[in-house]
Amino acid sequence: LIHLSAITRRFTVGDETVQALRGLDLSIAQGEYIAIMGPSGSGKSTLLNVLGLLDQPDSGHYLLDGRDVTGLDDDARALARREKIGFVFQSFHLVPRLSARENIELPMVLAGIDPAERTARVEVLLRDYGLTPRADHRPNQLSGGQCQRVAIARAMAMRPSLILADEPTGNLDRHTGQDVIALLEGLQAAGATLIIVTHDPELGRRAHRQLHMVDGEIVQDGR
Amino acid sequence: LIHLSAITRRFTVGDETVQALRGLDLSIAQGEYIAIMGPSGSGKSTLLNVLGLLDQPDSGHYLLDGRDVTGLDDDARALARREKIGFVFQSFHLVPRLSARENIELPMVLAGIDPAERTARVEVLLRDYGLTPRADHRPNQLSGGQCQRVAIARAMAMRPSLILADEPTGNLDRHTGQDVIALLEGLQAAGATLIIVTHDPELGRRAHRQLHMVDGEIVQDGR
Ligand SMILES: Nc1ncnc2c1ncn2[C@@H]1O[C@H](COP(=O)(O)OP(=O)(O)OP(=O)(O)O)[C@@H](O)[C@H]1O
Ligand SMILES: Nc1ncnc2c1ncn2[C@@H]1O[C@H](COP(=O)(O)OP(=O)(O)OP(=O)(O)O)[C@@H](O)[C@H]1O
Ligand SMILES: [Mg+2]
Ligand SMILES: [Mg+2]
Repeated sequence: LIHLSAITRRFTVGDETVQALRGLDLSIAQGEYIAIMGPSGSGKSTLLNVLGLLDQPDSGHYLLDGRDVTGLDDDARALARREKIGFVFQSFHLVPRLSARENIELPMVLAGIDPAERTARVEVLLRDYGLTPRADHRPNQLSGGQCQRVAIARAMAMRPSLILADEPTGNLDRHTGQDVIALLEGLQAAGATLIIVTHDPELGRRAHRQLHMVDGEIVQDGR
Repeated sequence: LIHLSAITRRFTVGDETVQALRGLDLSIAQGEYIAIMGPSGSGKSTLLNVLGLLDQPDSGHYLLDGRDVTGLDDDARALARREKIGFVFQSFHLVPRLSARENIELPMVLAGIDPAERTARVEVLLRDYGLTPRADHRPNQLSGGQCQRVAIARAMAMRPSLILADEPTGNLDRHTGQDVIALLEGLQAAGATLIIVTHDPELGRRAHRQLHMVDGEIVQDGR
């Protein structure tokens, strides 16, 4: 499904350059369940953003489903994302003036999904993520963990075949976190590729394969 | 130091009322080390916001250092906060157009601290929290865990006697999280009151006292 070869990503701040990804290679088959772990600042979110077509590498190539997506323009990348990728951001990126329900529905609205189908799907997602009593609350009327769950539910609305989740349980208690992971693992068991960035070693162990990053490189890749 | 009696906090959304804190009583002595735990949505951040004078209860009383702070106006609350309270927000609330260094310095600028003293203090904080190489980066040029550490460093800039930290290790790997907790525990050992909301049971166990919340109430309070 995914082939990254010699992926480099640099950021420049003033006259300093940060080597966020250093010539990284990675292959992932459809349906894999992978945890990405490593110290704060090691490049995990940057790698996930490249995988999710939210960021372009400075050099190297990204083959997604046999197609070179490295050089795509913004519109083509947005289309590829919308159709196959569900992305959960580390800082959620919810729309402040929309309710939880409206935030979750938004990808379906943009994709032109039939309103009756949209309504049915959002109610299932609200229920699955324990958000039904908070469906009409806006993000500033939600707890941190409720916002996190809205971000996850939104990412699942289009039934993506590639799920990229950046620290999806960081603001959740153990029990709620387990419920959320069970839902994501259910989607993976049904065929989705699940890639989770996590600082939780217990969650990392549940994955079938673990990547460890340090300073822009994958230093360990094992099962 | 802290006496909360019959503290109630409600939120209204449409014609629904959320009982975020339900007639809560709590006493905390100066210098205590307390963990607040409980399910997502149970009222932990709301309680911390009341303790930090960022939110006012609908009923009940808050005595802080023997003074009834429940009815204070905004200016009086801001002054009380600036002088004694260091607050770490669950969602950081950094100033987007300021660098990490400037964000950390901001409370000292507002308090009129001498520039030479400010510079000395911010360099120590940048070093302690592993941020020196990122001092000139703005929040959108920092990783999630780097943003979290800037938020913590900023809260410590005025050497507060009451530290309120809302999930301070949620975006940190184990090692970085341990470094951060060691710094906060050092301040508590030197006399500060340390109150941490956390979803991490291991961090909760390090505290000398644990409060467990469910649905707006403290259901357990033990050592
Ligand atoms: N401004 C608001 N308006 C309406 N409801 C609110 C508001 N702020 C919080 N709530 C609700 O009050 C309850 C308590 O929220 P709080 O943020 O204190 O929870 P929490 O224990 O910190 O949760 P988490 O672990 O997810 O951060 C939640 O159910 C939330 O939806
Ligand atoms: N836009 C940017 N400009 C400059 N530097 C950046 C930018 N984005 C990220 N960085 C830097 O690149 C490095 C990798 O960032 P990244 O967000 O990928 O880390 P991470 O592994 O996700 O960390 P965390 O666990 O703290 O979330 C960090 O040191 C960060 O400061
Ligand atoms: Mg990150
Ligand atoms: Mg909270």
